[in-house]
Amino acid sequence: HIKHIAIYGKGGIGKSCTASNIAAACAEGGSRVLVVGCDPKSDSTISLIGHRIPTMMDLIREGREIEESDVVFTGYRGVRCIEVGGPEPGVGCAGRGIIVAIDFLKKVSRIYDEVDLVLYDVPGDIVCGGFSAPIRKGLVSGAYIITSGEYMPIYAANNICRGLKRLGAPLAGVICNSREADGEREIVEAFARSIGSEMVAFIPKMAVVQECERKGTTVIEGAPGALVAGVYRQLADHVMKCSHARVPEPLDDQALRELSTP
Amino acid sequence: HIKHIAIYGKGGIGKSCTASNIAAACAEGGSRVLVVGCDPKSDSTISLIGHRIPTMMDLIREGREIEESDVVFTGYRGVRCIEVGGPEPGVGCAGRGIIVAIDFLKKVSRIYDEVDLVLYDVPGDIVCGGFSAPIRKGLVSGAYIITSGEYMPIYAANNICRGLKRLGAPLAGVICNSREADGEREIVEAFARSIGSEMVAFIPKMAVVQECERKGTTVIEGAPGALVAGVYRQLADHVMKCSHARVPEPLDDQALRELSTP
Ligand SMILES: Nc1ncnc2c1ncn2[C@@H]1O[C@H](COP(=O)(O)OP(=O)(O)O)[C@@H](O)[C@H]1O
Ligand SMILES: Nc1ncnc2c1ncn2[C@@H]1O[C@H](COP(=O)(O)OP(=O)(O)O)[C@@H](O)[C@H]1O
Ligand code: SF4
Ligand SMILES: [Mg+2]
Ligand SMILES: [Mg+2]
Repeated sequence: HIKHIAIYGKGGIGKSCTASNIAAACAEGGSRVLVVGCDPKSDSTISLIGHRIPTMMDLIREGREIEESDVVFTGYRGVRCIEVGGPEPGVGCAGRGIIVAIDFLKKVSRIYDEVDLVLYDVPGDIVCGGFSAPIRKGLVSGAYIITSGEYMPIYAANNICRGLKRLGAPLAGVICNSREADGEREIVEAFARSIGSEMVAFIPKMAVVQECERKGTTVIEGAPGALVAGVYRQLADHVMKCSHARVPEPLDDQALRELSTP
Repeated sequence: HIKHIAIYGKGGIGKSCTASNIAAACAEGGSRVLVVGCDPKSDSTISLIGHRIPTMMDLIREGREIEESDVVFTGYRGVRCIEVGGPEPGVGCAGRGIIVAIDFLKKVSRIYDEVDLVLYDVPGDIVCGGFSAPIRKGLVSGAYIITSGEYMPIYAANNICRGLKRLGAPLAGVICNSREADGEREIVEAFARSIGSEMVAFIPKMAVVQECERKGTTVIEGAPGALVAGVYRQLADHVMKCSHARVPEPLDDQALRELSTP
């Protein structure tokens, strides 16, 4: 039975970095993994492949007939990667692209039959019908939200919970990717509890993460002995087990402001 | 002749704060101003009114027949304010709301005939057909982009330029809202020049800004003698003159990375 997991969070909070390290750790553990980058930035899979790959939407805009081998690439430990790409700036719908990509993967390619885990890396700045596409397609068995203790990422996290609740989609956990703000761990733990979930990982902010990114590798591959690699492996275990997923109960604006001011 | 100016930038970069201070300064200068908040966060006009106002999309979702007095509120020095509101999380399109609001303002209300300046406060995290609505409606005579020297806001700024170029919309200038990063002023100046524009303001990061925000006022109203109030007034002058607007020439990913690494 294949697991479809969506990873949401505000732009720049660490979704791609975390998703690719989870993917690498799960692959080391023997799982067959596919990462679907749904962020218009199309940089979800660089540290798994070593460089940027062509995006599906770019190929479609060129008018080409696409085959699986044009868009699905294999990276570290056999992790399969696809980048949806973004809308044509100013005109298209980012969500449309995600829907087109998922339909392609289901109809044209056999990849969904060949993997154990699919990770969708999705921006959470705007919680519209577009970015909830993986969920609306009924595919996603659980979502994780990445945040830090700062107000903007927590605001985005709460808004994502509104979307999950509206769609009846279960939240598997909240991940704190540390920005070393005061009282961050307590804020994120309190936020996770108050929406009926839990903080499942606290990822320390470490220079080795950006060093590996610059080298074009995940931490799992580039610095397997690092402390943060161990945190990513624990997270990978949680994803593969992914129990306790529950539909969250978002906070109102007032409660959110009170919670996120230390 | 009425001026329509859009202010774009990544979430949390300072759009609402800057837009409301520009509005307050323009109103002090005798201009009649309307602020249209197009960010689903719906917090564009809090410091002009003193509290949050009902959003248009919320009223429409309640099924009410709306009149101008239900959605347009008057704040500091007579600045008129409207909050579009966001999509229903997970299902709607943020852009649809903006289109509905602009159509309402043009058809039902006479407000467009009663002001000299309209400021649209629009998120720039996702440059899709939705958020470019004020531009696609052919209304906007010029856009400003707010950024800092950090990579993510610059990346968003460059992506906004792609959208402006695609729609043939002129960029009036780049605003640096300081995050006190190393070499920020030089990075933003270089970025603005390389896209064929200029940095029109460098807004210092000052605690008085957040103090006024907590009191529910702009800096123009709450701390008129502060240094940063003078910067906002200069910016207001630039907006009312808004002369050198030109369609920008966005950078490719490679050039962007080189430019934003000090
Ligand atoms: N735990 C961490 N420690 C240090 N840097 C991190 C950590 N997590 C992410 N980063 C850095 O933060 C930046 C943004 O991360 P990224 O995964 O690209 O965010 P997103 O995908 O949410 O936009 C990257 O440069 C990444 O290296
Ligand atoms: N020049 C500045 N100095 C200090 N704080 C600032 C400045 N500009 C904005 N801020 C603060 O940054 C936060 C985000 O600003 P906001 O205008 O809400 O961003 P956006 O509308 O782009 O999401 C606010 O708390 C605001 O007070
Ligand atoms: S659904 Fe979302 S991504 Fe698509 S156009 Fe609307 S706001 Fe943009
Ligand atoms: Mg990313
Ligand atoms: Mg805002």
